[in-house]
Amino acid sequence: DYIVVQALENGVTIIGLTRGKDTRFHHTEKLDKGEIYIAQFTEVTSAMKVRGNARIYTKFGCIISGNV
Amino acid sequence: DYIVVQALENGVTIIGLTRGKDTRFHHTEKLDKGEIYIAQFTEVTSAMKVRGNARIYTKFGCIISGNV
Amino acid sequence: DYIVVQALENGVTIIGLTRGKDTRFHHTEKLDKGEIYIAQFTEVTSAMKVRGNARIYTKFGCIISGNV
Amino acid sequence: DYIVVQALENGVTIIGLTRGKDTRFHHTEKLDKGEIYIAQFTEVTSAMKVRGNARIYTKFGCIISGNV
Amino acid sequence: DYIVVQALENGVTIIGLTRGKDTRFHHTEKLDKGEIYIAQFTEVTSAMKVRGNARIYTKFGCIISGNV
Amino acid sequence: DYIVVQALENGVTIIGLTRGKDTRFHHTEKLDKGEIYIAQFTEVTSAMKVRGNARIYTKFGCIISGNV
Amino acid sequence: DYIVVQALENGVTIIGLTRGKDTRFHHTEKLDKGEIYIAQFTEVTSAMKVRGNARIYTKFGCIISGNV
Amino acid sequence: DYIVVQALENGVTIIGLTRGKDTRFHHTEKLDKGEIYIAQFTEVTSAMKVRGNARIYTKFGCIISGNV
Amino acid sequence: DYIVVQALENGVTIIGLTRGKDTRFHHTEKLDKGEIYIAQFTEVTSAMKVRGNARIYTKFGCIISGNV
Amino acid sequence: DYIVVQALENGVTIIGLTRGKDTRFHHTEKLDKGEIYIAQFTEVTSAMKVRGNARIYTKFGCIISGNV
Amino acid sequence: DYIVVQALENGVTIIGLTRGKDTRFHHTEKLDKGEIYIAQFTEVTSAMKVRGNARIYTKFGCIISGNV
Ligand SMILES: N[C@@H](Cc1c[nH]c2ccccc12)C(=O)O
Ligand SMILES: N[C@@H](Cc1c[nH]c2ccccc12)C(=O)O
Ligand SMILES: N[C@@H](Cc1c[nH]c2ccccc12)C(=O)O
Ligand SMILES: N[C@@H](Cc1c[nH]c2ccccc12)C(=O)O
Ligand SMILES: N[C@@H](Cc1c[nH]c2ccccc12)C(=O)O
Ligand SMILES: N[C@@H](Cc1c[nH]c2ccccc12)C(=O)O
Ligand SMILES: N[C@@H](Cc1c[nH]c2ccccc12)C(=O)O
Ligand SMILES: N[C@@H](Cc1c[nH]c2ccccc12)C(=O)O
Ligand SMILES: N[C@@H](Cc1c[nH]c2ccccc12)C(=O)O
Ligand SMILES: N[C@@H](Cc1c[nH]c2ccccc12)C(=O)O
Ligand SMILES: N[C@@H](Cc1c[nH]c2ccccc12)C(=O)O
Repeated sequence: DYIVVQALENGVTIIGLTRGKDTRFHHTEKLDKGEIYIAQFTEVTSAMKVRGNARIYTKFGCIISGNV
Repeated sequence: DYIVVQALENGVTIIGLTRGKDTRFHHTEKLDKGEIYIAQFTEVTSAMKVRGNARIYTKFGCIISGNV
Repeated sequence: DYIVVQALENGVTIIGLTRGKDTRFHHTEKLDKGEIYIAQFTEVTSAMKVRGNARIYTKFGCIISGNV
Repeated sequence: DYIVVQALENGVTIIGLTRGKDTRFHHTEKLDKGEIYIAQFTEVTSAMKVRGNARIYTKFGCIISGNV
Repeated sequence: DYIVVQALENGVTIIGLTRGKDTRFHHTEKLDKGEIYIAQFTEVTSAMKVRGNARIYTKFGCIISGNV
Repeated sequence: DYIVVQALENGVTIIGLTRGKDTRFHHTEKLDKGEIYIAQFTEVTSAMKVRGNARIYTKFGCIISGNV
Repeated sequence: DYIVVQALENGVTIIGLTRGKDTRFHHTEKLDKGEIYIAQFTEVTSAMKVRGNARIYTKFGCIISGNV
Repeated sequence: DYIVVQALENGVTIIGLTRGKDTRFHHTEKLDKGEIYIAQFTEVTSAMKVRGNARIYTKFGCIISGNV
Repeated sequence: DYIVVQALENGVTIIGLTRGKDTRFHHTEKLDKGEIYIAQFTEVTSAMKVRGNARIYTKFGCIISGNV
Repeated sequence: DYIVVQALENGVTIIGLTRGKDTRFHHTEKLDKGEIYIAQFTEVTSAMKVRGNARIYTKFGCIISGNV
Repeated sequence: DYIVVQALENGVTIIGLTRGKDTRFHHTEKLDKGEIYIAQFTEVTSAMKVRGNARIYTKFGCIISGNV
């Protein structure tokens, strides 16, 4: 299982949250406009958070973060 | 198995409830308007609760929390 | 396997019934109008009961509890 | 694998029959009109019986018990 | 894997036949008109027999026993 | 994996043939007109034979035995 | 995985060939016109041969043996 | 996984090639016109070769060997 | 997983390449016009190469080797 | 699970990020215009990042990186 | 999981990159025009690179390398 994030502006961030009893940020990936990040759920990552204006491709379709 | 939550207003909360005999809140994630949270069911999380106005993408389609 | 419940009024309850030889209520989750509860079947929960007016999304489609 | 039962009248009963060499009733769940019961097949339950007027959602579609 | 039987008359019977070298009747469930029986194949049951006028929902569709 | 046989006349027989090096008849089930037999392949049964006029529901569709 | 053979004439034969280094006939089942034989691939049988005029239902559809 | 071969002439041959480091013919099955051969891939057979005019039913559809 | 190759001319070759750190040719199968070769990927074979004019049936459809 | 990247200009880079507690770049593959890179998720790689103008084929469809 | 490459010119190369912490070229397969190479992902190969003008059949469809 993976998701794909494409930044529509500079400074988009994808945050990985830890799996297990404790939920905290373990990694923040910064994307410049146009860059693509493809990320799996893993032993370490059981939740993700996206900030900034980006296209997020998931099994539910493409969701635009930022402007609603 | 994951769900996707997009906040349609500030202060949307996604609560993780513990798996096992005891059911209590183990983590509350707060989202600002437009932010996206992608969360799996895990060893620790067997139920989730969403408060506030948000789009929730599930295998049953997109459900809007808040206003009904 | 999970189901989604959205309360259409205050005071909707989702009850978890215990798995195993003995069937009793182990947890009752109360929802206010508009709130969403997403719950898996687990080691502990092999049946659920919903009271009050709510939308229940299952693999069989969306079922409205309360008014029939 | 689960089924969903919605009572269309008060006093609908869902009976769980035991798995194994011996087949007997181990639990009877009573539903009031409009209430919803979602039940899995389990280590303990390998057959169910429904009495009274209800909608039963199964992988074969929705079946109405009671009036035929 | 389960099947669903709905009695269209009183006195419909669903017989469970034993799994293994020996094939004999281990349980007979009687249904009144309109009642529903949902039964799995199990460690103990590898064949079933239905007598009387009933709707039998299987993966091949709905089959009416009794009148042909 | 199961098949369904519905007798269209009295005296239809479904024969179970043994699994393993030796192939012989281990059980013959007789059906009266209208009766339904639902049978799995098992540790003991790796082939079946149907005699008489019956509808046989398989994953390939419904096949009528007897008259061709 | 099973196939279904329906004899369109008397004397149709289905031959089971042995699994393993050695390939020989271990069982021949004879069918009279109209009879149905349903046979799995097994620990012992990894190939089958059909002689005579019959309908053979396989995952590739229905194939008529005998007359081409 | 199995394939089906139907001979369209006498003398069609299906050859089983050995699995493993060494690739050689371990069995040749001869078919007369109209006969059907249904063969799995096995511990022993990881490739097959067909000579003569025949219909070969595979997961890619029906392929006619011999005349091209 | 298997592929099917049908030679459209004499002298078509299917080469099996070894699985593992070392990649070399371990077997070359020669086909005459019209002959069919059905080959799996195995413990020993993790790549194949086809030379000459042939139809190659794969999960991506039918590809003609030789003339482009 | 693999993705496919085709460079639409020289100097496109695909970066593999490490699986586990620590997220860092373990490999950067450079592509010239027209070249194709096909990459799996692995024991070592749980996220990828693409920079430059390229077509990225994923289970969500084809996404163009670079110009948005 | 395999891909298929068909060379549209002489000198097309498919490069296998090693699985594991270290990413390097372990094998380069050269194809002449019209030749077909069918290659799996393996214990040893977790990424591939294609240079030159070729058709590459993947689960995302057919992609032409070389000219863009
Ligand atoms: N640490 C949590 C992270 C998490 C996953 N899904 C969630 C849903 C809600 C809140 C937290 C979470 C876990 O592994 O379970
Ligand atoms: N602790 C409970 C949480 C839960 C999951 N599904 C539920 C349904 C209803 C009530 C509680 C629950 C469990 O793991 O089973
Ligand atoms: N304790 C029961 C709960 C249950 C599941 N499905 C049921 C159906 C009917 C009655 C009770 C049940 C069990 O685990 O099996
Ligand atoms: N005790 C039986 C219950 C049962 C399941 N399926 C049945 C069908 C018919 C009769 C009884 C049953 C068993 O576990 O097998
Ligand atoms: N005891 C038999 C019951 C059975 C299953 N399928 C059958 C088909 C035909 C005759 C008997 C059977 C068995 O477990 O195999
Ligand atoms: N004893 C045989 C029965 C059988 C199954 N499929 C067959 C096909 C042909 C002949 C016999 C059979 C076996 O288990 O394999
Ligand atoms: N004994 C052989 C039988 C067989 C299966 N498939 C075949 C294809 C061709 C020739 C023989 C066979 C085996 O188990 O493998
Ligand atoms: N002995 C070889 C047979 C084989 C299977 N697929 C092939 C493809 C090409 C050449 C030989 C083969 C193996 O098991 O792998
Ligand atoms: N020996 C290699 C063969 C191979 C498979 N797929 C490849 C792709 C490219 C180059 C070589 C290969 C391996 O098993 O992995
Ligand atoms: N090291 C991280 C890499 C990662 C995967 N998915 C992510 C999502 C967000 C941030 C980091 C990641 C892990 O294996 O989990
Ligand atoms: N050695 C790397 C090769 C690789 C696979 N997918 C990648 C994506 C990007 C960069 C390198 C890779 C690994 O097995 O993981």
